[in-house]
Amino acid sequence: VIAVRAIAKTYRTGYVTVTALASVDLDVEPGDMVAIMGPSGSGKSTLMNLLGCLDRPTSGEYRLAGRAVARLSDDQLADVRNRFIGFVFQNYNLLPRLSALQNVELPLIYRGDAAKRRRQIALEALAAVGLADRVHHLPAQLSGGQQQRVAVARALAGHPQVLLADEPTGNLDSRSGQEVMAIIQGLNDGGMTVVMVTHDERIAHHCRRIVRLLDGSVLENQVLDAG
Amino acid sequence: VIAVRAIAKTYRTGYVTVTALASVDLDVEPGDMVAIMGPSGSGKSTLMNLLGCLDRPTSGEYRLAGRAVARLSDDQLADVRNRFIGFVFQNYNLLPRLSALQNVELPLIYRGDAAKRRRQIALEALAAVGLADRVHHLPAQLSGGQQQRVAVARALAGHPQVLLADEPTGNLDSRSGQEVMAIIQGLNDGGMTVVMVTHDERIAHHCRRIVRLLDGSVLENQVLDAG
Ligand SMILES: Nc1ncnc2c1ncn2[C@@H]1O[C@H](COP(=O)(O)OP(=O)(O)OP(=O)(O)O)[C@@H](O)[C@H]1O
Ligand SMILES: Nc1ncnc2c1ncn2[C@@H]1O[C@H](COP(=O)(O)OP(=O)(O)OP(=O)(O)O)[C@@H](O)[C@H]1O
Ligand SMILES: [Mg+2]
Ligand SMILES: [Mg+2]
Repeated sequence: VIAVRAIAKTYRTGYVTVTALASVDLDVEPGDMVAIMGPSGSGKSTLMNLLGCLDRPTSGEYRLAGRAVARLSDDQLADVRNRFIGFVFQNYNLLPRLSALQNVELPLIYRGDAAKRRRQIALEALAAVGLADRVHHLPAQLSGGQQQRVAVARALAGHPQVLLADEPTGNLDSRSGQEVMAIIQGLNDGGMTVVMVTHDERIAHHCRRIVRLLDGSVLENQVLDAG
Repeated sequence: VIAVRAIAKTYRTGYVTVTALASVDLDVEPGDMVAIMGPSGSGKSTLMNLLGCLDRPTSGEYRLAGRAVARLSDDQLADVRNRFIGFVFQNYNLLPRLSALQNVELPLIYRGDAAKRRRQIALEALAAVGLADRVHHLPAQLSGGQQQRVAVARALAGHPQVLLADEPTGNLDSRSGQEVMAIIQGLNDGGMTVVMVTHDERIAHHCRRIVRLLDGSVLENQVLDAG
């Protein structure tokens, strides 16, 4: 479902030029579960933003569900993103003036669900991550880990075909982190493809494969033995 | 240096009322190194904000270096905070329009260092956390873990007497996390008092004591055996 060839990304702004990704190849089959690891600054979030069609590569090819993303217009790109991909941002990216419930409902509007159905789906997603008693709180009225769980609920509520999660458990205690992984694992068992950045080896071992980045290149692409 | 008695905090806004801290007692001696742990939403950041004089408790007493904080005016509170405490926020709280270097220099202005000395101190702090080649980047031009390390450099550059760090390594790979802990450990050996929130048991075991919160109360206050 994801096929990346020689993808590169160089940031150029003012007098700052950084080659965040030098050249990355990556194949992800439908239903696969891949962990992306690597030191701080090695290009993980940059790669995730390219996979999530939130940014365009400087060079290289990216095919999502067989379609060449580079040839899509901005509108088509947004359409692919909304219909196809659930994204958990490293900094959550919750809208500060919307409640937890409204933040989770927002992507569902795009999918055309009726208001009542949207509310029910969003309430179930928030209950699944343990926030049933915080649904009307604004992000500023939530703890760091609660905000992170709202971001996870928002990405999963619409049952996307592909989940791209950038550090989905970094601010969670181990029990809350395992609860989130159990939800992701369950959806992966149902066929959802998962690509996840993590610094935590225990979280990575929920996945079937670990891709390690170093200085913008793939250092290792290792299948984990089952069990 | 920190003496907290029966401190409580209830948030009341609109129709939301949450008792984040029910009643917490805490004593921290000068030069001590304490880890605060507990599930997501258990009140750790709320406690750190009270210890850092960024918020006032609903009830209870807090004495910092022997002075009753409740009786200080807002100006005196800001003065104590700037002269005494280095704070690492869970969401970094970097100023988006300042470079990494300018963010680290900002608290030093308050301390009256000359411009040349400030620049030198800030450059050393950023080099110590491995960001010598990112000093002119804006926060948006830095990775998540790089932003976190700028926040650590900013809190430590002025060699505060007390470091309050809310999850200082959550977004760092284990090597960068150990590098940050080595810096904090070194300053603690030199007499800096450290109170740190963490979800990571390995990071917590750099400390001498672990205080575990649950639902806004202290569940456990456990001294770790040396070595
Ligand atoms: N401004 C606020 N208004 C209302 N409730 C709040 C506010 N800030 C925090 N809370 C609530 O207070 C409780 C404690 O929050 P706090 O941020 O201290 O938790 P925490 O232990 O730091 O959690 P985490 O590990 O997820 O960061 C949470 O349940 C949260 O929803
Ligand atoms: N907008 C930008 N402009 C310039 N450089 C950038 C920009 N965004 C990121 N970078 C740089 O690109 C490199 C890769 O950043 P990226 O966010 O992908 O790293 P990461 O692997 O996600 O790190 P972390 O684990 O700390 O989140 C970093 O060195 C960073 O400084
Ligand atoms: Mg990142
Ligand atoms: Mg917190």
